[in-house]
Amino acid sequence: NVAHGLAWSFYIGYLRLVLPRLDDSITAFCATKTSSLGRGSRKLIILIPLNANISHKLNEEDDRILFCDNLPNNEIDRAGVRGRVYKHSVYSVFDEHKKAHECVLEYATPLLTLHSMSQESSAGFGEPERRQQVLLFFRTLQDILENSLECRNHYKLILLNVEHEEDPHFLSKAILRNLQQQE
Amino acid sequence: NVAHGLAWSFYIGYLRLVLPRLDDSITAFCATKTSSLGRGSRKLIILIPLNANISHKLNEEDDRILFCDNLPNNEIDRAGVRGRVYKHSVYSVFDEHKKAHECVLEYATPLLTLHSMSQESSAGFGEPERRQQVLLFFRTLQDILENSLECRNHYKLILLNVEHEEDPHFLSKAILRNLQQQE
Ligand SMILES: Nc1nc(=O)c2ncn([C@@H]3O[C@@H]4COP(=O)(O)O[C@H]5[C@@H](O)[C@H](n6cnc7c(N)ncnc76)O[C@@H]5COP(=O)(O)O[C@@H]3[C@@H]4O)c2[nH]1
Repeated sequence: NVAHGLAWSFYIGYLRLVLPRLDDSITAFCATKTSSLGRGSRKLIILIPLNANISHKLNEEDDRILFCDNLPNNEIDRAGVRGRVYKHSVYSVFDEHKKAHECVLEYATPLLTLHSMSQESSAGFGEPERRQQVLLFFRTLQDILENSLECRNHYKLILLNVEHEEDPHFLSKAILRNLQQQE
Repeated sequence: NVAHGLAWSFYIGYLRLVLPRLDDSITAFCATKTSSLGRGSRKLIILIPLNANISHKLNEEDDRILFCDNLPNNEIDRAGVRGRVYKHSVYSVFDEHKKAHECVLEYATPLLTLHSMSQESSAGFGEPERRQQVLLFFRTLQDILENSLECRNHYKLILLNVEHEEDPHFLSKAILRNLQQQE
């Protein structure tokens, strides 16, 4: 059950380190930039597409998503790497009325591993199992985070059903719908 | 089988990205520093302690290991994070004759996940299984890397049996023994 281990790894090796520092990073960012981020969502928005198809540049997925800037770097000594850098990217997401909503946005990186493993025959599972593994990843991560005091209120998981998606603005709409839900 | 997925994640999300660039990073590093690294081992040395007990600062493990500097940063767009930073640390490892050997050194970070999971009851495995999982991680990683053309010759895995270790210079000696083996 690869997805179970990847969800734990994502929490232990990343979210547990960065989510408690996120609020301070956003405050520091807003102090030096004209940004609406501070008044908007101060959570890390984590995108989880069911097909595990992850792009490296969000603005290429949907032209209503524009890259703004990066939050300040966090440097942490990890396993012998001195000052390993942890950072997040801030995006402007436009609605149908051309109003911009700034937010901290990224895909759940471990899905790249699920996707690549499903294409390597020696890795042990194929495309049919991949969707199941993504769901298991999502549910395991949800459970872990709900029970984590240090992470609570600092994240939002968005499960994306991207099958047969004709709408070129599917992603920005899904993000905005989720952003509004939490207000 | 958590270790299987973590070995694949380590390869897909890290080694496959950084090992092909390592030689160039070392060349750039030696161009600007007086370093013996270029003449020595140009491989990433990855430490895998059987007890998954990983320190974040190698110089605190053994006083014959000193931090030198970091290789230049590699910035890669990954899953929505713009310019995510990948870097490695260079250490001087001294032998009994006080001669320094420079090398690029780090622990296998996924072992931190194995260690933490074995301490969280909800994660599904405990301390007795942990050693088995480390061995599975090592063997899986070894298989994947041996079959990877892009990674070949750019790494060295060192499995460390740290049980009942009285020698304060166990780690530096293990590293030097392995460095000499490959020459
Ligand atoms: N978005 C994002 N930004 C980050 O900075 C980051 N750092 C880790 N992660 C994800 O969290 C989880 C735990 O990370 P860990 O360090 O234990 O394993 C990592 C680690 O062993 C190694 N690795 C990745 N990036 C680096 C790096 N920069 N330096 C050293 N090792 C690295 O390869 C594994 C897989 O990495 P990713 O597949 O990118 O996803 C990781 C993983 O799912 C990140 N995710």
